[in-house]
Amino acid sequence: AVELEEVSKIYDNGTHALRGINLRVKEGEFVGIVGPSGSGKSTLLHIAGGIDRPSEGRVKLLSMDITHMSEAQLTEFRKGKVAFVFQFYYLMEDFTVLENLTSLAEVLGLGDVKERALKVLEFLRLSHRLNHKPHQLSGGEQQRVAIGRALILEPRLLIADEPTGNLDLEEGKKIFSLFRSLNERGITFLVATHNQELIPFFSRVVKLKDGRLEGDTAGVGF
Amino acid sequence: AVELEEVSKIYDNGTHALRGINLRVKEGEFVGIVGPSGSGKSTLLHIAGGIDRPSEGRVKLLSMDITHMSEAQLTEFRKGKVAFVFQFYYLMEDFTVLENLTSLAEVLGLGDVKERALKVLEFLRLSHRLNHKPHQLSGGEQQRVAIGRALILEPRLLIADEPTGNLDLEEGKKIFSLFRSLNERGITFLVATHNQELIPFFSRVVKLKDGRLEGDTAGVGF
Ligand SMILES: Nc1ncnc2c1ncn2[C@@H]1O[C@H](COP(=O)(O)OP(=O)(O)OP(=O)(O)O)[C@@H](O)[C@H]1O
Ligand SMILES: Nc1ncnc2c1ncn2[C@@H]1O[C@H](COP(=O)(O)OP(=O)(O)OP(=O)(O)O)[C@@H](O)[C@H]1O
Ligand SMILES: [Mg+2]
Ligand SMILES: [Mg+2]
Repeated sequence: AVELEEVSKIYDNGTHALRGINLRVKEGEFVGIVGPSGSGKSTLLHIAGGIDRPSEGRVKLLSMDITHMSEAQLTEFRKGKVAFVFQFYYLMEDFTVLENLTSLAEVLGLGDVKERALKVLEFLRLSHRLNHKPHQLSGGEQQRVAIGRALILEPRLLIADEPTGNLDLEEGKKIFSLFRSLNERGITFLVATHNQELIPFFSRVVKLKDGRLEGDTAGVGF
Repeated sequence: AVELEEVSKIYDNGTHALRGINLRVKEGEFVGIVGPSGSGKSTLLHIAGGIDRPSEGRVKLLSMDITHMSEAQLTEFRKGKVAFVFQFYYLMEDFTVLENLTSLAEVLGLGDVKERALKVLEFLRLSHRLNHKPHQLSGGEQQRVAIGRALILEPRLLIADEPTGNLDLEEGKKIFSLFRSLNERGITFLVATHNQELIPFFSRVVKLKDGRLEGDTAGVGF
């Protein structure tokens, strides 16, 4: 589902964020990326999903070489197939919680959008916040809306950057159990997390340190 | 250091975020506020520090009744005495990491501002990011800058809202150990956290649920 081949990333101000990354995520995997703060997880996930471009190397997304695709082509290619949960959420501030979920799904022509949204929001314990706008939500509630917005699309690949940082362990495990059951139904997951306690959910764990990948251990718990 | 007396909070759209809160934090305590996402932790901390106002009840901050103080009076009263680490950081986007720490300290007339900043940033492992602006930092790096900005002020009271959500456990423990050593030197701490593993650092833990306080258990580990 994702292939990074000798990927390096140097930001505009000269910072080397990734060095010689080789990573292959097969369809149906539930891969975890772990590593200290600043090790390059967000950078890796952004490049994997085409949100950012590598300085060197190649990127394949769902078997398509996206390394040199234009923004427009990328957006078109990803639509409905790849969904993101960003570390900083990027919710639509002028839209309600419900609209944040339904608008994108409607644009993509999915069916029964409102029922789906309500169902997802109920699971995420947000049914009592449907009409709030993002600035009227707690930190963890905003994070859950970001998760819901990705889930409702039923993508082929879900890329999530620290999706439970503002939630306690019990809530985090609930989210990861949902991810796992969706994974069993065929959705591929690539997830960065700081939380060691969530590692058992992964089918495979990859460690980042100073922009380099360390290992490719089979996850515990499958 | 903080007294909340029968504090309730109803937001503009009618949401009851806090109900009848009674809380007293004495000088020198290291109090933890725990509770699920949406239970009211940020609201409580904001009201405790005068960043927001209660709908009912009274608030005392460092023995001063601040319930009806004006913005200007509050800002003047808090300066240098109360420092915040916000859940959403609120860093100064046009300033570098170093400037985010030094500017406020200079305005307050503290001495040796630059050396202090460098020392704090070294402890927070940010020495290699001094000239980055916030948007050029990882999530956890931004969080650490927010922590550094509060620490450099050497306040009497430090209020921190989930200061380690974007850091792994080891880094979180390092931050809390620093907090504890500062607490032993006299700084009062009021900290909201989701991370159960950090609870042993607190001298006392208070639980929030649906806007109400549940208990006042002495912390384990002191
Ligand atoms: N500006 C607002 N307007 C309306 N409701 C709000 C507003 N801010 C917060 N709320 C609601 O008040 C409740 C408490 O919010 P608060 O941010 O204090 O929770 P929290 O315990 O800090 O949650 P988290 O752990 O997710 O950060 C939430 O359910 C939230 O939806
Ligand atoms: N726009 C940018 N310009 C310059 N450097 C950047 C930029 N964005 C990130 N960096 C740097 O690149 C490194 C990797 O960043 P990245 O956000 O990928 O880390 P991360 O592993 O996601 O960290 P965290 O766990 O804190 O979220 C960091 O040290 C950061 O300072
Ligand atoms: Mg990150
Ligand atoms: Mg909060």
